[in-house]
Amino acid sequence: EYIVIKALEDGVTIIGLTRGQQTKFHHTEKLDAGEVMVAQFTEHTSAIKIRGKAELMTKHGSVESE
Amino acid sequence: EYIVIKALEDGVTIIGLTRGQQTKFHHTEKLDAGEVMVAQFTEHTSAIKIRGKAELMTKHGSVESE
Amino acid sequence: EYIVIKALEDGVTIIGLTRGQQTKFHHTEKLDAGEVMVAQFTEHTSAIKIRGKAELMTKHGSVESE
Amino acid sequence: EYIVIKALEDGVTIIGLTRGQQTKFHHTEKLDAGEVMVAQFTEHTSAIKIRGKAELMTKHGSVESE
Amino acid sequence: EYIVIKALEDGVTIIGLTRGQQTKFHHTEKLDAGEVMVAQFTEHTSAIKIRGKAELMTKHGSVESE
Amino acid sequence: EYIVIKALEDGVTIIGLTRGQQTKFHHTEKLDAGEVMVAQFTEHTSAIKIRGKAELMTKHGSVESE
Amino acid sequence: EYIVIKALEDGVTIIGLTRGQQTKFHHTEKLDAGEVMVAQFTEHTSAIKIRGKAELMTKHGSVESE
Amino acid sequence: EYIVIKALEDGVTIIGLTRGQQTKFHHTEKLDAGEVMVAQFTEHTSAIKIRGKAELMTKHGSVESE
Amino acid sequence: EYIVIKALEDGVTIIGLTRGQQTKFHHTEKLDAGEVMVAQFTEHTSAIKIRGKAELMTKHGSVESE
Amino acid sequence: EYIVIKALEDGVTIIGLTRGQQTKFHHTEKLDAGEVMVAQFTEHTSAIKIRGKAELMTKHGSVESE
Amino acid sequence: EYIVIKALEDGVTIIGLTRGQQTKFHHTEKLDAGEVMVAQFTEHTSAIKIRGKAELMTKHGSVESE
Ligand SMILES: N[C@@H](Cc1c[nH]c2ccccc12)C(=O)O
Ligand SMILES: N[C@@H](Cc1c[nH]c2ccccc12)C(=O)O
Ligand SMILES: N[C@@H](Cc1c[nH]c2ccccc12)C(=O)O
Ligand SMILES: N[C@@H](Cc1c[nH]c2ccccc12)C(=O)O
Ligand SMILES: N[C@@H](Cc1c[nH]c2ccccc12)C(=O)O
Ligand SMILES: N[C@@H](Cc1c[nH]c2ccccc12)C(=O)O
Ligand SMILES: N[C@@H](Cc1c[nH]c2ccccc12)C(=O)O
Ligand SMILES: N[C@@H](Cc1c[nH]c2ccccc12)C(=O)O
Ligand SMILES: N[C@@H](Cc1c[nH]c2ccccc12)C(=O)O
Ligand SMILES: N[C@@H](Cc1c[nH]c2ccccc12)C(=O)O
Ligand SMILES: N[C@@H](Cc1c[nH]c2ccccc12)C(=O)O
Repeated sequence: EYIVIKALEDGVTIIGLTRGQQTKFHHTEKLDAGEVMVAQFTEHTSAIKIRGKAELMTKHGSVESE
Repeated sequence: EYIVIKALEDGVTIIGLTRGQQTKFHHTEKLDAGEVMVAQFTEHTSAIKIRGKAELMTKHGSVESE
Repeated sequence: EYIVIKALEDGVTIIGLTRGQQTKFHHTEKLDAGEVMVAQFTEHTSAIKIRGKAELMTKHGSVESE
Repeated sequence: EYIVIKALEDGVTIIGLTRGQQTKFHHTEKLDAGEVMVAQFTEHTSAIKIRGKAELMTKHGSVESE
Repeated sequence: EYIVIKALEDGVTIIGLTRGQQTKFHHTEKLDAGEVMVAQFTEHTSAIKIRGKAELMTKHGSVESE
Repeated sequence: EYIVIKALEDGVTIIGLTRGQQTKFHHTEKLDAGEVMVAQFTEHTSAIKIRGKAELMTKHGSVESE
Repeated sequence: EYIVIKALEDGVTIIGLTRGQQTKFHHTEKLDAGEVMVAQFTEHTSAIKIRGKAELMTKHGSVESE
Repeated sequence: EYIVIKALEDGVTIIGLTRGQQTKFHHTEKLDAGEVMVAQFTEHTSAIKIRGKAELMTKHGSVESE
Repeated sequence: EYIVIKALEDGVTIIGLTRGQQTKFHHTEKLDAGEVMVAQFTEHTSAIKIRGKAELMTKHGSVESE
Repeated sequence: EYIVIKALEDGVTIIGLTRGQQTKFHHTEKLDAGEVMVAQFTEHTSAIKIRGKAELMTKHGSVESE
Repeated sequence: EYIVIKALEDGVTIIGLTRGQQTKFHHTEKLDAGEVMVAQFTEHTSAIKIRGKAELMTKHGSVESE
């Protein structure tokens, strides 16, 4: 399973939340406008949080973060 | 399996309920307006509760919490 | 497998029935109007009962409890 | 695999029949009008019988018991 | 795999035939008009026979027994 | 995998052929007009033969034996 | 995997070819007009040959042997 | 996985090519006009060659050999 | 997984490339016009090259080599 | 799972991010205008970042990085 | 999983990139105009790069490299 994120402005952040009993931020990836990241769910990432203006494509459809 | 949640106002909370005989809140993630969280069901999370105004996208379709 | 429940009034209850030879209520989650719960079937939950006015989304379609 | 049952009158009964060589009623759940039950097939339940007026949603479509 | 049977008259019988080298009737469930039974194929049931007026819903479509 | 057979006349026979190096008839089930049988392929049945007037529903569509 | 064969004349033959290094006829089933056979691929049957006038239904569509 | 071959003239040949490092013809099945063969890929057959006029049905659609 | 190749002229070659660290031609099958080959990917074949005029049918659609 | 990337200008970079607790860039592949890369998610790559003008094709649809 | 590549000019190169921590070119296959290659992802190939004018067919649709 993966999701697709296209930054629509500079400084979009994609945050990986830890899998397990604890829920912490284990990694924050910064995207500049136009950059695209395709990110999987993994052994270490069971939730992903997106801040800033971006377009998200998931298996349930597309949505824009702001 | 994951669901997609976009906050439509500040202070939306996404609550993870524990898997197992006990059902407790193990984590609460706060979202500000426009932020998006994509969250899986996991070994520790077998139910998710959403409070506040948000748009949810799931395999059964979309719905808005209020 | 999960189902999506949106409470359409206060005091909606989502009841987890135990898996196994015995069928008892192991947990009752209360939802206020507008709140949404996404709940899986699990090792401990093999049936779910909903009381009060809510909208349910399942793989077989949507239905409203009253 | 699960089925969805919405009671359309009081006193609807959902009966779980035992899996195995013997076929007996191991549990009867009563639903009042408007209540919804979502029930799986399990290690203990290989057939389900519904009495009273209810709406059933299954993978093969919907049907009303009377 | 399960099939859905709705009795359209009293005295509908749903017969489970044994899995294995022998083929015998191991259980007969009687349904009254309007009652619905949802029955799986199981370790003990590899064929199901329906007598009387009923509506059957299967993965290959619906058919009425008479 | 199962097929659905509805007898359109009395005396319809559903014959189970043995799985394995030998191919013999291990069971013949007689159906009267209107009766329906839903039969799986199993450890002992790798082919099914239908004689008499009946309606068959399979994953490849429906056909009438005569 | 199974195929469905309906004989459109008497004397239709359905031949099972052996699985393995050798390819021989291990069984020939004769069908009279109107009879239907539903036959699986098995541990012993990796090819099926049909002679005479019959209607075949497979996952790739229907075809008539002559 | 299987393919369906209907001979449109006499003398159609269906050739099984060996699985493994070597690629040889391990079996040639002759079909007369109108005969149909349904052949699987197997432990011994990883390619199939068809000579003569025949109609082929595969998961990628139908095609006629000449 | 298999692909279907129909030669549209004489001398069409279907080349199997070895699976593994090395990539060599392990087999070349010649087809005359009208002949059809259905070839799997295997333990020994992880790429297939087609030279000459032929029609290819794959899970991603059809294409003609020239 | 793989994604398809077609560079629409020179100097497009496709960055593989490491799987595991650490998230680092383990490889950067440069594409010139018109070149196409088809890249899987792997044991070592759990996220992919694209910089520069390119067309991406994923299971959730197509999108252009800029 | 495989992709289909048809060269639209001479000298098209299909490059296999190694699976694992290192990402190197392990094989380059040259195609002349009209030739078609069908290539899998394998134990040794986790990314494929295409240079020159060719038509690519993948599970996400078709695209032309230039
Ligand atoms: N650590 C949590 C992270 C998480 C996943 N889904 C969630 C939903 C709600 C709250 C937290 C989460 C877990 O692995 O389960
Ligand atoms: N602890 C419960 C949480 C839960 C999941 N689905 C539910 C439905 C109803 C009530 C509780 C639940 C369990 O793992 O089973
Ligand atoms: N304890 C029961 C609960 C149950 C599931 N599905 C049912 C249907 C009918 C009655 C009870 C049930 C079981 O695990 O099987
Ligand atoms: N005890 C039976 C219950 C059952 C399931 N499907 C049936 C169909 C007909 C009669 C009984 C049944 C079994 O597990 O097999
Ligand atoms: N005892 C048989 C019952 C059966 C299943 N499918 C059939 C079809 C025809 C005749 C008998 C059967 C078996 O398990 O195989
Ligand atoms: N005994 C045979 C029965 C059979 C199945 N499919 C067939 C097709 C043709 C002839 C016989 C058969 C077997 O298990 O393989
Ligand atoms: N004995 C052969 C039978 C066979 C299956 N498919 C074929 C295609 C062509 C020729 C023979 C066959 C095998 O198991 O492989
Ligand atoms: N012996 C070869 C046969 C083969 C299958 N697919 C092919 C494609 C091209 C050439 C040969 C083949 C193998 O098992 O791999
Ligand atoms: N030997 C290579 C063959 C191959 C498959 N797909 C490829 C793509 C490009 C180049 C070579 C290949 C391998 O098994 O991986
Ligand atoms: N090292 C991380 C990389 C990653 C995957 N998906 C992510 C989403 C957000 C942040 C980081 C990631 C992991 O394997 O989990
Ligand atoms: N060696 C890398 C190759 C690779 C696959 N997908 C990628 C995406 C980006 C960069 C490199 C790659 C790996 O197996 O993971």
